[in-house]
Amino acid sequence: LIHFKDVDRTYQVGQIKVPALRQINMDIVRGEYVAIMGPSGSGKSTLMNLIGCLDTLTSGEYWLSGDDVSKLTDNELAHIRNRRVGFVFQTFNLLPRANAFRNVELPLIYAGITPRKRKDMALKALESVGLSDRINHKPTELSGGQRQRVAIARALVNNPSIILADEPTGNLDSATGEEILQLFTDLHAAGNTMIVVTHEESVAARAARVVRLLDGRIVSDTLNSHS
Amino acid sequence: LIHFKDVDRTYQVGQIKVPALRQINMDIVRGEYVAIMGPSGSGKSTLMNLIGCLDTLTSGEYWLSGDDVSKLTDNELAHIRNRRVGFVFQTFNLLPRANAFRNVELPLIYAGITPRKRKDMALKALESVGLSDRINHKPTELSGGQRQRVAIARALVNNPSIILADEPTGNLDSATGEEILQLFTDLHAAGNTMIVVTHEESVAARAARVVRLLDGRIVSDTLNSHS
Ligand SMILES: Nc1ncnc2c1ncn2[C@@H]1O[C@H](COP(=O)(O)OP(=O)(O)OP(=O)(O)O)[C@@H](O)[C@H]1O
Ligand SMILES: Nc1ncnc2c1ncn2[C@@H]1O[C@H](COP(=O)(O)OP(=O)(O)OP(=O)(O)O)[C@@H](O)[C@H]1O
Ligand SMILES: [Mg+2]
Ligand SMILES: [Mg+2]
Repeated sequence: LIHFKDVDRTYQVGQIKVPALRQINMDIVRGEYVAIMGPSGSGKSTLMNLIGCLDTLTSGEYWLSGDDVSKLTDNELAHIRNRRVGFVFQTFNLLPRANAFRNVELPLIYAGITPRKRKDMALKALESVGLSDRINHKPTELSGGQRQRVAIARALVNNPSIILADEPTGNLDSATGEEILQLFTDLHAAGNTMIVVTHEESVAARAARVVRLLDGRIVSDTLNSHS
Repeated sequence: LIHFKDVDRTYQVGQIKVPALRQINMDIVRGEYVAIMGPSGSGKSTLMNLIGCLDTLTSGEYWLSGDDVSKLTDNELAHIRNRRVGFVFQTFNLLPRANAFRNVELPLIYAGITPRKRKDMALKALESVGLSDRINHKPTELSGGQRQRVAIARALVNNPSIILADEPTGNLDSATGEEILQLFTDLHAAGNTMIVVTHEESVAARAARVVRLLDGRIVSDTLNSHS
């Protein structure tokens, strides 16, 4: 499903080059549950943005479902981002002036789903993250962890087959975090591919495989002995 | 130092009242290290915003260093927010167009400190959170955990005597988080008052006292048996 070959991603800040990812070689097959770990600044979010086609490689190859991503058209990339991949951002990225319901409904509008079906799907997604009693709140009228859960509901609402979650439990207490992890386990059991960035060992323990980054390189890629 | 008596904070969303804090009674003396815990949405950030004079009570009393906060002038409140309290926000709240150095220097400009001294203090604060090699990066050119650390450096740069940190390690791996916790322990040993919101037991274990919230109420307030 996902094939990275000798991938580099180097940022430019003024005159300085920042090598965020160096020589990444990684394969993920359909239906896997992978945790990505590593210190702050090691390149985890950069890797997730590349997988989700939100950013482009500096060098190397990225093949998604047999397609060379560098050869895809803008339309094809938009289709991947909107339909095939659900992305939970580390910074949530909610629309500040729309309430929780409108934020979760947005991907369904892009997908051309009818208003009645959209309402049903968006309410179900918000219920699955425990926020049925906050659907009319705007992001500024929600707690940090509640905003994070709206971002999770939005990523899942259109049933994408690949779910990329960047630190999905960072703002959640252990009981609420546990509910989200159970949701991810159920999605994985249904055949979806889960890729989760985390710094919490308890979250990584749910994945079948752990990829560890250090200074932009993969330093280990092992099957999880816990799961 | 901090005295809360029968404090309520109720938000208004359209026609609906949201009681975020109910009947909070709490005393914190100078030099304490308190952890505030509780489920997502239980009222932790609301409580921190009240302590830091960033928000006002709906009812009840708040006395800070013997002053009734409801009777303070805008100037006196600004002085508390800018000089006496260092606030690490759950959402970082960095200026997006300023680099890390400029963000950390800002409180020193408000405090009327000379440019040379400002530069020295800001660089020291960034070094204390491990970001000496990222001072020219803007927030969008930093990782999530790096942004969080810039927010911590900014809160500490002017040596406030009360430090309020809302989920300061949420985006940090355990080694980087440990460096921040050690920094907090050193600040506490120097006589500063530390109040930290966290959902991680390992962070709460460093505090001497744990206040637990549930649905806007304090359900327990106990000395920490671990520390
Ligand atoms: N501006 C607001 N308007 C309306 N409701 C609000 C507002 N801010 C917070 N709330 C509500 O008040 C309750 C407490 O919010 P608060 O941010 O204090 O929780 P928290 O304990 O910090 O949660 P988290 O751990 O998720 O950050 C939440 O249920 C939230 O929906
Ligand atoms: N737009 C950018 N421009 C320049 N440098 C960047 C940019 N984005 C990230 N970086 C740098 O690239 C490195 C990797 O960043 P990345 O966000 O991938 O790290 P991360 O592993 O997700 O960290 P965290 O756990 O703190 O979120 C960091 O050192 C960061 O400073
Ligand atoms: Mg990141
Ligand atoms: Mg909060």
